[in-house]
Amino acid sequence: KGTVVTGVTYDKNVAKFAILGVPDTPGIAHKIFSALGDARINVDVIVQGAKSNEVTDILFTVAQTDIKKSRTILEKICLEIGATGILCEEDVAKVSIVGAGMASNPGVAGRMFGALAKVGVNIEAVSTSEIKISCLIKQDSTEKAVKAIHEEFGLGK
Amino acid sequence: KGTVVTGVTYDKNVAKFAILGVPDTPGIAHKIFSALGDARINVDVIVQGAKSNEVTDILFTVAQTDIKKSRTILEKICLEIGATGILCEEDVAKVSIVGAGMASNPGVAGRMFGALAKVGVNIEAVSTSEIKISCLIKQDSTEKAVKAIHEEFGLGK
Ligand SMILES: C[C@@H](O)[C@H](N)C(=O)O
Ligand SMILES: C[C@@H](O)[C@H](N)C(=O)O
Repeated sequence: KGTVVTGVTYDKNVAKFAILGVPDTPGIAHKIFSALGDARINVDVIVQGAKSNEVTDILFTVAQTDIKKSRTILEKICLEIGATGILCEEDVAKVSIVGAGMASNPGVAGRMFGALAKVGVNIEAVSTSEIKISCLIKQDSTEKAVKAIHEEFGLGK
Repeated sequence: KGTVVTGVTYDKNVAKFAILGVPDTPGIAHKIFSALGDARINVDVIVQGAKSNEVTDILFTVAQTDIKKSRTILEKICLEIGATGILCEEDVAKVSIVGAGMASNPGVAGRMFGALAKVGVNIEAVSTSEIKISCLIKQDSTEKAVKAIHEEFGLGK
């Protein structure tokens, strides 16, 4: 399997927002993220997946210290764009694997997800790039998740 | 605004699969991606976002050359996990911005999305990491999208 994955990172200072039922038309994502940007709110993971009936959900994470500020901005934007709702979960953490060779190694994601499944950790969101796979999980599962991933990829403690 | 974004990349050899209505329980993501990994199918972007009523959708991209092989594997897995359906779109492209300083610069995502909105390009999916933001768009919008993003971030042609 080699050294495809070189490290595991985690971040517990994470709050997950989901804007539900946003119209899937040009300009919507811009309205949401430029409003947060104008307020100097750092957004970390952004995930928008499949849509149904011309609406979709947009999920993203901010630091826990930015929850209140974000919520005020998002409530206003939601009215403007006609979204159906806002969810916020504070008990989440982000767990990631990093490695330069992941893009060309099929199966790395499956192994990470398998390590989490073995210890009963549910994956609440996934976001990837060529060198990093991140999962959002429940915050109290962080240590268990990191340990399971370390073991799967044979990384030192 | 500085040199936060250092480049724009695109890939037209992209097919988007969405597995709809998967149970949101540990082990499901592992089943899907280890099956694709065992078949040596390279998965690029993986996006799983908000869920509703204990089911969620998982979206991911493979090379267009892997569509047929992926579809056969996914049909079998969908039956096993009780998913409600599989969507496949071949007319998509991935457009990304990269830059080491993005994580600490609020508003970069909003600007990218704004550049796409200005030229009427709809964002079909989003996936991010600290140094990269990727959007899936319609393949025939690729040139227009890349040009609009270049202009927004003042990158040379
Ligand atoms: C949902 C949102 O991403 C929309 N499709 C847009 O382009 O802004
Ligand atoms: C949907 C899927 O990601 C599931 N939550 C899992 O942990 O495998």
